[in-house]
Amino acid sequence: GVPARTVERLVLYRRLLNGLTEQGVEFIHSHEIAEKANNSAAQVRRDLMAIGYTGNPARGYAVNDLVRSINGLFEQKRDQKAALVGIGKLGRAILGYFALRQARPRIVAAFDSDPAKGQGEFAGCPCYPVDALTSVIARDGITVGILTVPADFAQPVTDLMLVAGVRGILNFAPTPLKTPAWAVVDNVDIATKLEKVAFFC
Amino acid sequence: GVPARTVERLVLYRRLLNGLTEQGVEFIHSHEIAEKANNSAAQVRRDLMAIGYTGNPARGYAVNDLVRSINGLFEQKRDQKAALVGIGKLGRAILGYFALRQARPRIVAAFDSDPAKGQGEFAGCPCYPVDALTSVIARDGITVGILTVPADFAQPVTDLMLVAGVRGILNFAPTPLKTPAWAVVDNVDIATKLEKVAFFC
Ligand SMILES: NC(=O)c1ccc[n+]([C@@H]2O[C@H](COP(=O)([O-])OP(=O)(O)OC[C@H]3O[C@@H](n4cnc5c(N)ncnc54)[C@H](O)[C@@H]3O)[C@@H](O)[C@H]2O)c1
Ligand SMILES: NC(=O)c1ccc[n+]([C@@H]2O[C@H](COP(=O)([O-])OP(=O)(O)OC[C@H]3O[C@@H](n4cnc5c(N)ncnc54)[C@H](O)[C@@H]3O)[C@@H](O)[C@H]2O)c1
Repeated sequence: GVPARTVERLVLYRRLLNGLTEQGVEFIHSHEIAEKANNSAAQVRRDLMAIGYTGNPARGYAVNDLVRSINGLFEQKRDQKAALVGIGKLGRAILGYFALRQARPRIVAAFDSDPAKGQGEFAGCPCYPVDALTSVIARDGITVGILTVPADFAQPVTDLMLVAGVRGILNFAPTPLKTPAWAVVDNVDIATKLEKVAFFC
Repeated sequence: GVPARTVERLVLYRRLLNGLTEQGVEFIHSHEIAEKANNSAAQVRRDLMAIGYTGNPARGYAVNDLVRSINGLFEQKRDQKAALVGIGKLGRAILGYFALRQARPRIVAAFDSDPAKGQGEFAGCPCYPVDALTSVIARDGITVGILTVPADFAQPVTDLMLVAGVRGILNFAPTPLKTPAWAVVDNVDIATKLEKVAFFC
């Protein structure tokens, strides 16, 4: 299949192309996409080959057609649902952000161990006590987890989610997770990224 | 110098080792660090070589000594200051999180174009109108920027920060930034990470 780094770049290209459609641009060359995406025309052409798309060298790529083609890659994943665990500072920022957008996957449930937070709804997303995690994930067919709990709880909550039916986790806790080989895990370590930027400047 | 990926891993090792000190662990082998960090013993040994550190194969690494050695790498960057621009959902989550920790770099100023947000303080961090960005960055000697503004404002705010004296930026806006070669930029694209995890699971 398509490598992870290619998928990330295709998502970026699609976002840049959507911006162009709004400006009425109909055609674009690979070097123009590359300039906006801060990479090379050759990289853009290679990425589009990964989804079997080649342009007309004279005119370039038809923006609408290219967006449709990138969307095709995500077609079979259209209705995926996500759960967020840990309705704290970061969790609330993420729920507030994604509530405004028709982003995929849709965040359909949020959980917290604090009874005051694990009830009602936040930014339109139903909130549940963490004790209900297994049954809600199974009931709603949730396959993606967003982990915004403190580091000490990251592993036990992960174990719970994977048993309940989640297959992919985006982890914001600053601790590496132990997961089975079939699980898809990506980490966002904000503190480390910040320290790294500071180190090099 | 030390490559960026190595710096990220050394920051992670230090965090894991600090956790061990709290548990009273005095020595650790490279394979034990690797197991916690989800990588290989060879990778750990290579990373520690980058800071000129070798252990005693029989006993392993002395945890306290190793932490001091990793800290030495960051020594000359001890007093760096950071500014956050865009005191919205994500900006407030970041200010709230770092206020509690003696994290480096210290976030010493926050800015917003909304007059209601660009005043007073949030989580102990002084807040200013974005018009004051250039003067505050120059006055306080701020070298790191955290960008949590909407995508449309990311580039103009970046230009402003770099002119004022910032040399490194952690960008949360979902848009690639154009910066001079000397600037250090890292991006955190939460929406793309989430879409990628969903794609593969
Ligand atoms: N806020 C940031 O900008 C930021 C920056 C870097 C890293 N992080 C990491 O992101 C995670 C969340 O950070 P935060 O600032 O939102 O913390 P927070 O303390 O504000 O929120 C954590 C939430 O998780 C809930 N929780 C705790 N244990 C739980 C459990 N077992 N099951 C379900 N919910 C549980 C708490 O009740 C709380 O609502 C942490 O791991 C933190 O290290 C956050
Ligand atoms: N909240 C999230 O979890 C999340 C997820 C993915 C991406 N992002 C990205 O992070 C950024 C911030 O997102 P958010 O959810 O906090 O948005 P937000 O709208 O809640 O906050 C943005 C803040 O920036 C301020 N602002 C706007 N223009 C400015 C300017 N020129 N100078 C200074 N301040 C300015 C606004 O007044 C507001 O306070 C956006 O680029 C967004 O796409 C956020």
